[in-house]
Amino acid sequence: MKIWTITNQKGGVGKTTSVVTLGGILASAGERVLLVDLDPHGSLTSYFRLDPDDIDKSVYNLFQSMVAKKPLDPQSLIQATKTPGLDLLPASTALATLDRQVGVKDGMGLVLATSLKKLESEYSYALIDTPPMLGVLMVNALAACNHLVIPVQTEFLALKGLERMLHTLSMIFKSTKREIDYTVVPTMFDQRTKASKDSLRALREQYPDNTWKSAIPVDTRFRDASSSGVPPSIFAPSARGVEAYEALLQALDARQKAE
Amino acid sequence: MKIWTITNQKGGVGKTTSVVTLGGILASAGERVLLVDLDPHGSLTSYFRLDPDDIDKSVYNLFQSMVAKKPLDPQSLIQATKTPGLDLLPASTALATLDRQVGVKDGMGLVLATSLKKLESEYSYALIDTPPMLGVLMVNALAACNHLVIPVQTEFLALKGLERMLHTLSMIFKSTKREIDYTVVPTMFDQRTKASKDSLRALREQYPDNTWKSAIPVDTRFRDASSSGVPPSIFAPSARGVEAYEALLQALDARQKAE
Ligand SMILES: Nc1ncnc2c1ncn2[C@@H]1O[C@H](COP(=O)(O)OP(=O)(O)OP(=O)(O)O)[C@@H](O)[C@H]1O
Ligand SMILES: Nc1ncnc2c1ncn2[C@@H]1O[C@H](COP(=O)(O)OP(=O)(O)OP(=O)(O)O)[C@@H](O)[C@H]1O
Ligand SMILES: [Mg+2]
Ligand SMILES: [Mg+2]
Repeated sequence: MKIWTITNQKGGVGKTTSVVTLGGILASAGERVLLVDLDPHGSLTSYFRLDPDDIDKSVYNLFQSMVAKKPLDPQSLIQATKTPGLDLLPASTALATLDRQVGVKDGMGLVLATSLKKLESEYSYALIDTPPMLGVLMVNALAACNHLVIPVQTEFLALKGLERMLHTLSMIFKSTKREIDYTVVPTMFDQRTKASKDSLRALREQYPDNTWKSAIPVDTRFRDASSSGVPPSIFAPSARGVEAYEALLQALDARQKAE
Repeated sequence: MKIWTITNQKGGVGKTTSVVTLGGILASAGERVLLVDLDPHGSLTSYFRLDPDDIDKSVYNLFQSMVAKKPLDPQSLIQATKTPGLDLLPASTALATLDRQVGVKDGMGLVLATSLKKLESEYSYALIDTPPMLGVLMVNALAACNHLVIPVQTEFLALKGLERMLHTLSMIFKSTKREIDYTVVPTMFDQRTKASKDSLRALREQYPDNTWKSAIPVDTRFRDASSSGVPPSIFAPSARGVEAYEALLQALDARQKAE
């Protein structure tokens, strides 16, 4: 199973949009795809018209079962979406309390990794959406994945944020003695603005081996898609932004040979 | 002193952009303005070319001095920016560890409120930038302010997020027995997309007494400004987005009589 964590501590860079668009494309191509929402704010869960404030079965139950040392089948928490082949392990707003409750207690960083191992035969891809912050949820997402996708807005401040993020990631990986490959994905690229073009060039210069050769353009169809509740690749299959994600998917698959 | 907290748990909605633009306009009008960066990711601090990863004096020191019960003069942590009348109390990435370290220990929710009280005679406005998450930093920002500004992107998912956010805020205010007035500010309004227009109408219907009568338009000049390191109101004073923030400032001042 290919497990991709989509992450960036900067907010609003297109993490949730990347997860739902890539997931929709993969499901339409006949793959069995699991989307995992680790964001206490629950944008991915809301996208599929579920309410993270009022949900009985969510990823939060996995953490509770770990603390209570009671085994739990992760399959029992998963919901099907209206899109065939696309399932969702939803978030609950209760996830916001995890850092204060469990902090870095032993084993809390591996809750998701252990659960996804049990689902290996059910899905060919798992895409993990993360909140824009460091903490036990981010540690779980990093421990569970076998490739990291980092959407970065093509603007000056975003580049500064990326430097810090990669510095933090290398420290987390050093302490867990794993090395994970990553792809930086330039998003919301607007060729009308100098700031966008300059930052794209800077990204390619600073991270030549890890930055995707193309970019996801600014496309208003993504906002329209989110009010439809259907993945952008199904809502507007010929939109420029969706076509860019199709090209990204090919590059990610080529970069990560069979897992 | 008017103390405005700019907050939204959703990422990338224009919190930092609102703080730096409103701050620039107020400073140019001759006010004494303090910007406070409570975001561990430090976008506001990076905006002014400081490095939140490598900073000795930041808002983090205020929390440390509380835990160590050693008094500290907040003025000693403040830096002047190149814009006359605009000072910054910067963030440090160490803030990301606060939730795990201190959680809700007694008094940790009032660290910022107590510090800003000591600065009352120095500044006429304090604008507080917050991270896109719930936790001890958000609690501090809510306890310190006398008005709340909530930027909300004009798109479907953002409206869902706002409902949850206001629900959470009312619970926090109930437990602290204070009632704070708030203004919802529609941002990144794009009159070309139906999703944007529909969400703006929905916002006005759902929160008629708290939604600002106008909206901040999509404006690419904000990205250009952030690569200049100078507030948008000084970098591009006649940009549409900046003029909208000038109108917002008048509305906020009118809504909150002298404090
Ligand atoms: N390429 C794009 N062009 C235009 N708009 C986009 C694009 N990608 C995402 N968006 C829009 O930008 C906003 C932010 O995207 P999204 O919510 O996916 O970001 P995020 O990184 O998941 O945010 P958060 O940090 O809150 O989790 C949404 O309104 C989305 O529709
Ligand atoms: N009205 C606008 N029109 C176009 N772009 C905007 C506008 N306001 C903000 N932006 C851009 O959108 C991006 C996100 O803005 P900003 O960083 O201020 O959001 P934020 O809510 O502070 O994000 P975070 O959740 O990470 O703290 C930045 O690239 C900024 O330049
Ligand atoms: Mg998201
Ligand atoms: Mg910000």
